[in-house]
Amino acid sequence: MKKISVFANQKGGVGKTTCAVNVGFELARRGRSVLLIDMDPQANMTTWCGQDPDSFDATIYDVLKGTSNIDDIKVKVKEKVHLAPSNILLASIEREIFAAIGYERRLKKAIQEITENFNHILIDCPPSLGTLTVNGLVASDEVYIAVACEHLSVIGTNKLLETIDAVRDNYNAGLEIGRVIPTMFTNTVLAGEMVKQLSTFFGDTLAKTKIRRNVKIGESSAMGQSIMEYDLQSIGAQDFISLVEEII
Amino acid sequence: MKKISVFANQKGGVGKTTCAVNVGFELARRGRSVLLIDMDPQANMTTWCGQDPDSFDATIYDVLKGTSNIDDIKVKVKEKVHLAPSNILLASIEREIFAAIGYERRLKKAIQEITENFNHILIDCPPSLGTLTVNGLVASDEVYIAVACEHLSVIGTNKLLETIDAVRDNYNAGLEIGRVIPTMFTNTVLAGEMVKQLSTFFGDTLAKTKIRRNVKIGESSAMGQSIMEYDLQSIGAQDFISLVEEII
Ligand SMILES: Nc1ncnc2c1ncn2[C@@H]1O[C@H](COP(=O)(O)OP(=O)(O)OP(=O)(O)O)[C@@H](O)[C@H]1O
Ligand SMILES: Nc1ncnc2c1ncn2[C@@H]1O[C@H](COP(=O)(O)OP(=O)(O)OP(=O)(O)O)[C@@H](O)[C@H]1O
Ligand SMILES: [Mg+2]
Ligand SMILES: [Mg+2]
Repeated sequence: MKKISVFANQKGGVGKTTCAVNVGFELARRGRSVLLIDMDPQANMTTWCGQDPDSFDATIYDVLKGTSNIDDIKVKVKEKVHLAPSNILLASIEREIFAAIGYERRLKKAIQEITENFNHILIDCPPSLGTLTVNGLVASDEVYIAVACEHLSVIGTNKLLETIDAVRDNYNAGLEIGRVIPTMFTNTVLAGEMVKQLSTFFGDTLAKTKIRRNVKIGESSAMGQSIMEYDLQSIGAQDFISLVEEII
Repeated sequence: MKKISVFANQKGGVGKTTCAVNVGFELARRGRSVLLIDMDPQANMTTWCGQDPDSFDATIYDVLKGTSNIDDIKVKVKEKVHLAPSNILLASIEREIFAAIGYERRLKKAIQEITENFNHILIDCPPSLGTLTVNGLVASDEVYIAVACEHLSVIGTNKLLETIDAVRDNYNAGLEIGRVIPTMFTNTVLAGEMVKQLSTFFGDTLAKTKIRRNVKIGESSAMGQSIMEYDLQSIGAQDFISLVEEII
């Protein structure tokens, strides 16, 4: 696994935040130091870490505007896990910075200025291909694409690949696809068919581990815990442990 | 049910498109004339209607830019159902029009110019609170809020209400909340708890009908059909029929 990873997909509700948080917490459980960066105005990653998005004086919004830096905004949320939080103010950043030269590299520059040496930096993106996701892709070494094993999710992946190609050609030649992660897998004909399509399209880039649909995963987010912390015996925990072992 | 309805929620994957398409198709099955407007660059509504988003010379993008109108771009997709399609070009509209005076009323004006008299116009929004969703809210008589019976979805509803209030105060005083629709309902403690929270928060605005999680709903989108057309005996079909009976 590389140092800076971004979790992206413009399709909504496919498990981007769920993957970023659970992979991050599991890496920390294994002794690695982790920085989570929430680039989504919905601030689901921030909430999942037990933080109130409206309680911060400065968030990643201020970092992208250039009035703060990640060292100043980061909070420790767990042993070996820090968070660069976000809140709804981030929703207006697209209009505020996109006309500026180099707007797409603001996150990359902000990460370069971090003084602490984290083993892993995981970036969560909103469900769009706009400025925030582009900043995430430009700043990263690899991208993880969560794709729900459902029709509407699978058909949207080619637009994401086009955006990744454009970012690679213009701003970040080294950007690789870490894995395509099949999520919300169920033992149905449809899900099986979707995995087949993903496998044909992505080959070895498709993770061998499928994240199965598991109600405990939804429960764990309500408790602000990873699925491993919430219920280590659950299929959700088994799936994320096997995913992390596959990508480490 | 009012004439112009928008399906909005910045949380991704909660069933906005699923509700808009199934309500639209069911209204048409009952003899009403329906126009579906796809305001999402992902164009899931367009795909669900059996259309290839990349096959159109002009889409809702061109209408919002002012170089086309809905009469010219609409296509008939089924008996009594027309579609104003979208495609990925729509993703750049935010940057292209937001500086213009009155950018938020472009869809409203475009709908006023439609010559055909539809009984219902249903608008699908992307998972964000940006220009496209604002245009949808400004253009509508009522908003339907699909909320998945999951923690991350339920906590995001207050930000959407703030946006609805702001639109009501500035651009569309008559905008009402048609219903909050609980989706992806399962017989679990978590889902039951989420419905209780929604009921406390929304009272009678919460639909009595819950859309239960049903794999056939995902299958129906892959077939380009409503759940009623795909499998009238399924729980998905029963739920959408009872939802339409509740809101008509
Ligand atoms: N494997 C799973 N089993 C059951 N529920 C899941 C699973 N993965 C995610 N969820 C639930 O599905 C919902 C969507 O997941 P999540 O919010 O992580 O997706 P997302 O892609 O980050 O969404 P958004 O596009 O809004 O950012 C959440 O309520 C989450 O708890
Ligand atoms: N009641 C349900 N039971 C099972 N699957 C469902 C149900 N409702 C929606 N789905 C599936 O869940 C996924 C998300 O639904 P949908 O795409 O309608 O949500 P959305 O809010 O429009 O997403 P986006 O935020 O990306 O626009 C789709 O694959 C859809 O087929
Ligand atoms: Mg998310
Ligand atoms: Mg949708």
